[in-house]
Amino acid sequence: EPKVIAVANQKGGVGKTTTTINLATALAAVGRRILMIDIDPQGNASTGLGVSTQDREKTTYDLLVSGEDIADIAQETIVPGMMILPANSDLSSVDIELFSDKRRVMRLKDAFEKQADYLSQYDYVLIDCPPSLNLLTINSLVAAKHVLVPLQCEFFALEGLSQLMLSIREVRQSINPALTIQGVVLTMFDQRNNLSRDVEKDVRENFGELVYKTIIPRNVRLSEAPSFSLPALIYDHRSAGSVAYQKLAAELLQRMKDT
Amino acid sequence: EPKVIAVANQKGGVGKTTTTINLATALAAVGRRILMIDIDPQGNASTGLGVSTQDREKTTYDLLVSGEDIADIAQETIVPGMMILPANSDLSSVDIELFSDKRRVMRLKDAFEKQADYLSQYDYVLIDCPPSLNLLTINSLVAAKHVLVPLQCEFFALEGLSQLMLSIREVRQSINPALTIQGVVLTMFDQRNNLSRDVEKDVRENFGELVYKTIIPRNVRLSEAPSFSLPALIYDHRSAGSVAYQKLAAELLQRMKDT
Ligand SMILES: Nc1ncnc2c1ncn2[C@@H]1O[C@H](COP(=O)(O)OP(=O)(O)OP(=O)(O)O)[C@@H](O)[C@H]1O
Ligand SMILES: Nc1ncnc2c1ncn2[C@@H]1O[C@H](COP(=O)(O)OP(=O)(O)OP(=O)(O)O)[C@@H](O)[C@H]1O
Ligand SMILES: [Mg+2]
Ligand SMILES: [Mg+2]
Repeated sequence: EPKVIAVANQKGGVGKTTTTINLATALAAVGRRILMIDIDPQGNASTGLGVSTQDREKTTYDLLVSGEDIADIAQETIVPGMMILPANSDLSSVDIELFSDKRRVMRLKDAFEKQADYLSQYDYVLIDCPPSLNLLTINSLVAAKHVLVPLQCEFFALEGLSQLMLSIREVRQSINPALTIQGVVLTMFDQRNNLSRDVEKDVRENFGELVYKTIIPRNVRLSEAPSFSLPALIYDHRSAGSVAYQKLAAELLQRMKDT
Repeated sequence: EPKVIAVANQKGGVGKTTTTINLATALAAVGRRILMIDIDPQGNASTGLGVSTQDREKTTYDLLVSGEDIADIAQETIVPGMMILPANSDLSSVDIELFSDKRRVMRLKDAFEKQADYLSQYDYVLIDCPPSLNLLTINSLVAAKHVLVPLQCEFFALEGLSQLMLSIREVRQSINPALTIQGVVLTMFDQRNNLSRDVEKDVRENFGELVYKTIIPRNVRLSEAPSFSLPALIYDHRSAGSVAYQKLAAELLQRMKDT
């Protein structure tokens, strides 16, 4: 049975997609079999893993709304050993289409349980969430056992963290008792400015061991890679960003006792 | 009658809040009377203008769902000449609470029309939207005459622009024929990296005159200011970020023929 990790934070632009893509690639590079689920209507994780918009015939929308099989939607990515359920703007109508379904928050979880056989071929399922605590993110939190929280080293991002923690606790208490916070990852850390160091100090004081030792630096190669439809680990595996994500993968495997 | 501008982009972290706060402050600094509407459940614009979470007794939620008067919700900000309808996480239930209301996309527009007398005391109404094309953003696009689009100089942000333009066109054709794209503002521009220049070139080629001449540079003072609950224009008005927003305000006034 794969470990299911939702990468979530309702604050926008904190590095959810960049973390999901590069962490998944680093895990695939050390032999883990990965299923990526893009559940953001923006479809950035799909783009960043080499799936063009024309190639997204079946998407996560078809899983959630039409009840199609994961096996029929999953397609290859540019990364060997990693499959993806791609996303496109169809997903933005899910709130409305599932409104009257009493199990609307369980659609992803139900699909996982129904297709446990197919999923057993993977070691990790990673879900890239949109910047919102909407039905798509809630479905991910209900279906996952772990939440990874990318936290940009900025004040507004820090302000939103307590709201996110409250929402995770609500999901755990009401629907998914198995849900745990796997960790908080500091992203876009800039050595040169005090704000980054202040945020790090504040977060480590408040969340202690939950905060990964590995910090992701601000690194332009991470933001260039998507324009070549490649993860940074393939675009420039020696860059500071890529090295940081490889370290993050190693630290994650230790936390998951998967070494 | 005030000019109503929605600051929108479903891509997260592109500088919507930073632009709304500092543009509004720059307009207030040259004598324009401003009503800021924070319609994002994160409430970042409220924080950045000095309204603490304890002081948000009445919010934009009360306007949209309970039909309270704008006059009863509006409160002072740290900026003379600027009032705000603050926001908090109550707003995130608006989609569900208004689901069965046939006029759910018109709630903000209807409130504006009902309270045109109160609104006439303002020159500009600026609306800070969440990172989503949900009911809150649609309400803003229906109530506004102008949309200002902050565009981060990054690949994923560029990818999302065509989706945003489609949504704006849909709103214009179905509900709000007066809606125009006031402009696209390049944000977090970094002189030192090619990606910023590539994005600028691409956007100016595709959107021509819509793109503001003024470019907002990446500037740490802009991201430090919110931790002091101040707009950058007050926190450090000589910084490159503040100067850029003052130029943006001047350019906006020219475009609005309000000089
Ligand atoms: N460590 C980093 N250094 C430099 N740029 C980065 C880094 N991490 C992410 N970026 C860039 O910053 C932008 C925001 O990152 P990303 O899109 O991954 O965030 P997100 O949280 O997924 O955004 P959204 O909320 O829209 O889903 C992107 O353009 C990305 O390329
Ligand atoms: N020009 C800039 N230079 C440096 N930092 C900036 C700049 N503009 C915004 N920031 C910082 O980048 C982060 C994202 O900006 P901001 O929160 O304004 O974006 P947003 O589009 O409103 O995000 P969301 O999608 O979550 O609403 C914030 O921490 C902000 O302080
Ligand atoms: Mg993303
Ligand atoms: Mg914002």
